[in-house]
Amino acid sequence: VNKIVAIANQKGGVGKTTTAVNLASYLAHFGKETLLVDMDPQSNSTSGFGIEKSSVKRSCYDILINNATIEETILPTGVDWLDIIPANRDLIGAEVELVNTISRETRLKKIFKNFQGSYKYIIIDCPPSLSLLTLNSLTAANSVLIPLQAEFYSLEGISELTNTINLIREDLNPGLEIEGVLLTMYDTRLTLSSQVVEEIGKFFKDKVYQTVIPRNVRLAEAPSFGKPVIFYDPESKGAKAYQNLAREFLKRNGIE
Amino acid sequence: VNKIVAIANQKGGVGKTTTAVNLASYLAHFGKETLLVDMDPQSNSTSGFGIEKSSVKRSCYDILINNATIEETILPTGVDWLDIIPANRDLIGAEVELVNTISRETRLKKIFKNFQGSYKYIIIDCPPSLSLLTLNSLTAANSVLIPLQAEFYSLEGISELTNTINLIREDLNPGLEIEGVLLTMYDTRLTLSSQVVEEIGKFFKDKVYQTVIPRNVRLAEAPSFGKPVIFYDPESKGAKAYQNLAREFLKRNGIE
Ligand SMILES: Nc1ncnc2c1ncn2[C@@H]1O[C@H](COP(=O)(O)OP(=O)(O)OP(=O)(O)O)[C@@H](O)[C@H]1O
Ligand SMILES: Nc1ncnc2c1ncn2[C@@H]1O[C@H](COP(=O)(O)OP(=O)(O)OP(=O)(O)O)[C@@H](O)[C@H]1O
Ligand SMILES: [Mg+2]
Ligand SMILES: [Mg+2]
Repeated sequence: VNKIVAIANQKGGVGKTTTAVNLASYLAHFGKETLLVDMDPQSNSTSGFGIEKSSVKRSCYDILINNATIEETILPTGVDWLDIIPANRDLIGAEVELVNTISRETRLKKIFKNFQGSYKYIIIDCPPSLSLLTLNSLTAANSVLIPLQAEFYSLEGISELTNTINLIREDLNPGLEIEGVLLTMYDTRLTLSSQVVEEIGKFFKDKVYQTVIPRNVRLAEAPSFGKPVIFYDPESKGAKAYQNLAREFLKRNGIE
Repeated sequence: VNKIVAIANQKGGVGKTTTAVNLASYLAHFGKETLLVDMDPQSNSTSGFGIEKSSVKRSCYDILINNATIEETILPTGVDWLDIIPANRDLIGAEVELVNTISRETRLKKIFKNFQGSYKYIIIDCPPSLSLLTLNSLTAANSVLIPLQAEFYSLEGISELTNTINLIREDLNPGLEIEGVLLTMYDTRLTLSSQVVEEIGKFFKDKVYQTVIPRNVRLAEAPSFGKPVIFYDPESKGAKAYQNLAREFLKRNGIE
C-alpha cells in the first residue's frame, strides 16, 4: 500500500463522505487500486455506492471488535479498481465497546500493518467527532485530508482538530502528516468564503489544495442513485472538481 | 419550566446549532425566559453569542461530571431573557468518562428535575452523534426538534434517529415526544429537495413544521460576529424564518 489517508473533520456536514466516495472513485478511474473504509456509523459511504446497509453482514465493526480479516469484509463497489469495507449499525456500539479494551486506539493500525493486499491507496471516511473511531483512523493513517466548508463554525473547529493530530503524532503515530486542506461547497459570490480562505492560507500555507470543490447539486443528487458522481454526471462541475482533486493528490504524492 | 426541547440529529451540518441559537433568541424576543444548553464539545452555540470558549470556567462538563449546579454555570448571552449553559473543550472527555458511571444516561435528567429556575423553555443543542451526550439530552427532554436538510444522506439517517428516540421512550423517558421536523437550508429550485419533502411528509405527517428555513447566507455570517441573526440582520429571510419558527413553536404548544 502506498498510502493510507483519513478524511477527517469533527465538524459535521463539511463533505467528508462526498470527498471520500468521489476521490476514491477517481483514483480508481486513474487505474490506482483503491480501498475505501467506512468508519462512520451513519454508513453514508456505503450507501453512496447503493449498498443497502441492512444487507451488510460484516463491517468495520467486525474488524475492530471481532477480529475479522479485511479479506472477509471487503465488498465490490461497482467501480473497477475500487472496493469498500462497509459500515452498518453495529458500528454505533463500537465506541462504547472499545473504551475498555487494551490499546483501543491502535486496533485499526495493527490490522492494516498485517494486511498484504494489493491496494495502492486506502481512504478512510471518518464520523463527525474526535472519538475512538476517528482516533483509530488517524492512528492507522499516513496522512489526513481535511475537508473544510468556508464558514465560521467550520473554521472554529480547526484548532481542535490540529491539536488532536499533534497528540496522535506524539503518542501513537509519529509519521502522521497533514495531506492537505480541501475547500468544499465553495461559493465564490460569498464574502464570508473569501475571508475564511485567507485565514486558512495563513495557517496551512501550501497544504491548502489548489483544487476547490464548488457547491454543485449533482454531488448531492448522486448518492440518491447509489452512484459516485463519475457515473452519475461526469460532465458536472462537481465531477470535474473531484477529478482535478485526484490529479492533484497524485501529483503531490509524486505521481504524474 | 414549561418544556425542555432537544435539538438533535446525528447527521452532521443540518443546522442544529443555527436552529438552537436562533429559536432560543426569538423565544426570548417574545418575552419567554429561555435557557440554551450547549451539549456539543464543538461549543458552536457558545461562540454563536461571541463567548470565547477558552474563557468558560464551568460548562456542561462540570454539571455532568463534577456535580456543579446550573446556577453556578449559567452565563448571560447579551440577549434579554436568554441565558446559556456554555460548552468548552472539557466536554470532549465527558463521553469516555460517562461510560463507566452509574446511570450514565440520566445525569442531565436528574439535574433538571431538581432545578427550580424561572425559565419557560430550555433548548439543548446536541452534537452530531447518538452518543452519551445526545442520549443524556433526549432522556432529559420533553420533546425533540429534528432539523433536517432536504438531501439524501440526511434522509437516510432519520430511521436510526427515530429508533433511538423509541428506545429512550421505552427505557428512560416515557414522556419523550417528537416536537417536530424542521426543514433547513431549503432551496426551492432543487428537485432533490421536493422529493425529500414528500418522503418526510409521509413518515412524520403533521409533525413537519410549516415553517421552512431557506438557505440564507446571513445565517452563516451572523456567528462570525458573535450574534444571533436577530441582532445581525433581523430583516433577512433567515431571520424572518426563525421568527416564524418561534411563533409556530409557541402556537403548537398552545400559546398564541
Ligand atoms: N460540493 C457540494 N455541493 C453540494 N452539495 C454537497 C457538496 N458536498 C457535499 N454535499 C452535500 O452536503 C451534505 C453534507 O455532505 P457530506 O454528507 O458529504 O458531509 P460529511 O462531512 O460527510 O457529513 P457528516 O459530518 O454527517 O459525516 C450531503 O447532503 C452532501 O450530499
Ligand atoms: N439556513 C441556512 N442557510 C445558510 N447557511 C446555514 C443555514 N443553516 C446553517 N447554516 C450554516 O451551515 C453550517 C452548518 O450549520 P450548523 O453548524 O448549524 O449545523 P449543525 O447541525 O449544528 O452542525 P454539527 O453537526 O457540526 O453540530 C454552518 O456553517 C451554518 O452557519
Ligand atoms: Mg459523512
Ligand atoms: Mg452544531
